[in-house]
Amino acid sequence: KVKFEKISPADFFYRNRDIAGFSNPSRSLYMSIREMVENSLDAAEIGKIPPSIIVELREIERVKGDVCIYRLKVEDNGIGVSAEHIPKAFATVFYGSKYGYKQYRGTFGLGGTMAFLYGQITTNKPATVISSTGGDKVHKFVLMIDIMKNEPRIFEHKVLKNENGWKGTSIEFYLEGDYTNSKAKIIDYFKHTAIANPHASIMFIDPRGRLYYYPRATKKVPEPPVESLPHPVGVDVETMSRLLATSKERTMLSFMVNSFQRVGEKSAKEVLKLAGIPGNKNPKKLKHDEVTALVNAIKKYGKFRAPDPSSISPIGEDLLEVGIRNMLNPEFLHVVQRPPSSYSGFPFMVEVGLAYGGDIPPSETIKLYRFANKIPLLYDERADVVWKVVNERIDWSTYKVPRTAPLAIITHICSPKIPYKTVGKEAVADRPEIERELLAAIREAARALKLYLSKIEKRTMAVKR
Amino acid sequence: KVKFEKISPADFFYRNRDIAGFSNPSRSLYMSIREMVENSLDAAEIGKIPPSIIVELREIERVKGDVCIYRLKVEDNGIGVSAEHIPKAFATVFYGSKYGYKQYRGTFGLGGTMAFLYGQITTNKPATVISSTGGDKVHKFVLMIDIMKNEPRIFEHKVLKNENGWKGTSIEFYLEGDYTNSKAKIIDYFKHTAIANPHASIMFIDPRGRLYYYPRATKKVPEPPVESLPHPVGVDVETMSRLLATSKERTMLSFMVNSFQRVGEKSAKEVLKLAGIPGNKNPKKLKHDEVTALVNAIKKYGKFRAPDPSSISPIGEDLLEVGIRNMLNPEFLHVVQRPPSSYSGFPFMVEVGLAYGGDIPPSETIKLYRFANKIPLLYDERADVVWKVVNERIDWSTYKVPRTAPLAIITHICSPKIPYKTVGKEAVADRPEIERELLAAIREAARALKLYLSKIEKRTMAVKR
Ligand SMILES: Nc1ncnc2c1ncn2[C@@H]1O[C@H](COP(=O)(O)OP(=O)(O)OP(=O)(O)O)[C@@H](O)[C@H]1O
Ligand SMILES: Nc1ncnc2c1ncn2[C@@H]1O[C@H](COP(=O)(O)OP(=O)(O)OP(=O)(O)O)[C@@H](O)[C@H]1O
Ligand SMILES: [Mg+2]
Ligand SMILES: [Mg+2]
Repeated sequence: KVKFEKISPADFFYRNRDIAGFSNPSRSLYMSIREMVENSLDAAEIGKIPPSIIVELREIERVKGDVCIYRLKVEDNGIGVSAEHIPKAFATVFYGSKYGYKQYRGTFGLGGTMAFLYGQITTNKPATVISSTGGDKVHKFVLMIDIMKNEPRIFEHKVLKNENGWKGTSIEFYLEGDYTNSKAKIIDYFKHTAIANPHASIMFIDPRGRLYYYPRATKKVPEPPVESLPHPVGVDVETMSRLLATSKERTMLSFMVNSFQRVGEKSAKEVLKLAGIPGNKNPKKLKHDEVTALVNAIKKYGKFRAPDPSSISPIGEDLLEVGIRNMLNPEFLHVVQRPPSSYSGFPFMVEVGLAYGGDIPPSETIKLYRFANKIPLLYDERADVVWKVVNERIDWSTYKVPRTAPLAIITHICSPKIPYKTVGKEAVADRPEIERELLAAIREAARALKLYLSKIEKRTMAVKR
Repeated sequence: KVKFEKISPADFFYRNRDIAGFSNPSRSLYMSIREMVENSLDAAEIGKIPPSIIVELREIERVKGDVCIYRLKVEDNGIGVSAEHIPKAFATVFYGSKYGYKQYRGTFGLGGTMAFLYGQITTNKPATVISSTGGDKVHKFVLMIDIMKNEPRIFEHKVLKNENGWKGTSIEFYLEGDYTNSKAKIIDYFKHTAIANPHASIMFIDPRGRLYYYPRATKKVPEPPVESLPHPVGVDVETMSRLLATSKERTMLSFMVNSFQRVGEKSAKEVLKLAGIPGNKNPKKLKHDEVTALVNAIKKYGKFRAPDPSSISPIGEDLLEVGIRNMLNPEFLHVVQRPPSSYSGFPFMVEVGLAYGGDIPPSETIKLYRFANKIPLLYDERADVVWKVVNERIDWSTYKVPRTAPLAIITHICSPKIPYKTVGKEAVADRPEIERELLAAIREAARALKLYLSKIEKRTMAVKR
């Protein structure tokens, strides 16, 4: 009467693909393209390579109304994927290389697989992945996902000679989509990606044969973020237990100093004293209750320096300004980069641009351009912390902004861990520290706007007289 | 340099617990309570038992500010869990009994495990589950979750004699929470649960020793929904492949008629003809391309009757009306139950109550009370399809509703599959069919309101003369 089942992660996201953002043909087409482009950008940046990405979407057949079967091809010049990892990377959910303490666009280990899964269930066609890590071989895989087992099913594996010393990844798969109703969002995605990634060259050939070309604005690749140790704040008993279990340190004192960032001998001694744990105790000998005591002592201690921001990679004020000017041609623009902050032990940084006038059309609602880890967020605006800050925590009339105004706000939040509200990465949760930083940055820009609007006002009065 | 990892589903939700709704101590406390209560309500309804649920939250120690360690106990009189399933049911993500084609509150197979996981990582204490399915034994388990393996770690398993023939489940675990900032939502959750579940008796003892008692309004348990076969509309190649692989039918004709609801011999023959598949072909012999052709033929056919609604369990107009009157004491109330409809092959039904005046305070924003499968949704209002329909698709001035008005709208959507936007079950996605049904229901109630407001207006004019 009651039938218990265990389902694989692939099966879970197959049954609940709304939750991953694959809710209808037009949104699924958008999601598939963005998951591929974000993987390609990550792959180039890891190798400090100026990204060159080509996306080609071709209509294969019409299904019903605006819904069609498409072939999606994405080629990049990133660091490639080695043969031993290709099948799982693209056909296993929760398999990836971006689980470390460093800023990437990817974070869950499921985006590429989700796109392939969606393509597979709507067309029953396998996907093709061709990649080289720059060696003398190029590997070609044709595969599908065994959804119930969350495993790859390899139909073909060819090993080819790498004649031209190519390095990169080329992907091709088929999927049901709706370009007519998705086009605006897809083009916006490319346009905004170009703003946040001025070192990237992106080419998009759409089903109507039109070429959209976003040439790179600079050859200078941003300094890649560096993997950090975890910060003690926000470490819970699970993470602490794992660190203790895998540590090579022989004493609790050296464990504390070497397992965390921002923990020197002095703070280590104080925390261990608070926890009642001897500094020379072997980490492997720590008992269950001592782990709890140690985590609680860290919570009480509260004197750790803020996290090291070298695991973050912001856009930068100058590049952000250039990008916004190119896109909006505003009369007024003020860009703010806040100093690094942190939430739950993760460093993060907020960058904001406030643009007014010029090509921005006047409106009763403030136009928001949101970014997280250099990814444009184009859906779920009302669920995002930025919407809350701009529309509920700031009274724009106090900055002389009229009810109908040509006002646009561009926000970028970057961190080794963005608190996304959903697997589809469309909205950022309103963590208090992030909300506070956004508020500070937007208020600073708003004060500059107020000065500008006052000057305009005075000039207009003077002209009238 | 590039390090690949595979992580378990428990590890994924441990690292990304924001995505499951466990984002801060007050929300996590709320989530833990609701996951337990929803499991208890499901367990009673499956057995057609009037639910009696006792929830006790006790403060164990203060951590910092309003954050405390609590002990949460939940006891119900449901059908219990058998011993062989208890460990995995509560300590394995994606393990559950609610994956069938029938309306339950639970759907993902992870809620109970998430609550235990959160408790475990914030307190390092194991959880206790005591249950009996009504036999002569009561089983007691003390367990924790091995997060990296997504498996139970059983610390203790006692088998006791069931002296009183008890049937039900009793759960106890510890967790970090913030009752001060979560109390309002928790009390609302119980109040609203009582409205959607008038046959349930719920008792809540809070950390301040206060008893909140919601006695049952009726002993009559709603007819439990019945498991259905899948409807052909919305079946993709993956589901079709699984049905073919597990079918005991010997011909494609009997496969079509017996694997789906609403498929008789006539439609089966027409669909198979469209797909170019002989009716007497053995389902196990269907080739890859024939599966695709069959799925496409179903898409083209379009003449299937709407899904059978016996897998749905609505609240009912009378009970909904009683519940709304008790809570809001409105002057005007109009309740609408729409006929069954469907999206992507899943039947669903919309029930709406529109209340005006009485104890409802006047406001510029319309107060929304949202329910899905009899669960109150208290977060993420702006991301919900109901918010979109009420605030963006209806012009209330055409129904004589003033800018500031004492107006509340209660909505219930029920289905074997609710298209939740998030794992935390707080907002429903705007599937076009659901949006259309909500619009129809709310407009009908709004027209009744307009009549009422016109009468009031005429009466007021008459009195003035
Ligand atoms: N174009 C590519 N070039 C190099 N490696 C890639 C590429 N695409 C995917 N990968 C590898 O495959 C892994 C899995 O990709 P996938 O998109 O499923 O997850 P992710 O990017 O790690 O996280 P997310 O789910 O957030 O996107 C990546 O971590 C990366 O190592
Ligand atoms: N109080 C209870 N009484 C009887 N069975 C229960 C109870 N609580 C949990 N279970 C069983 O444990 C399983 C897992 O519960 P869990 O909450 O993790 O998942 P779910 O309820 O199936 O789905 P969801 O994640 O949407 O809540 C349930 O499917 C149910 O069979
Ligand atoms: Mg990715
Ligand atoms: Mg549940």
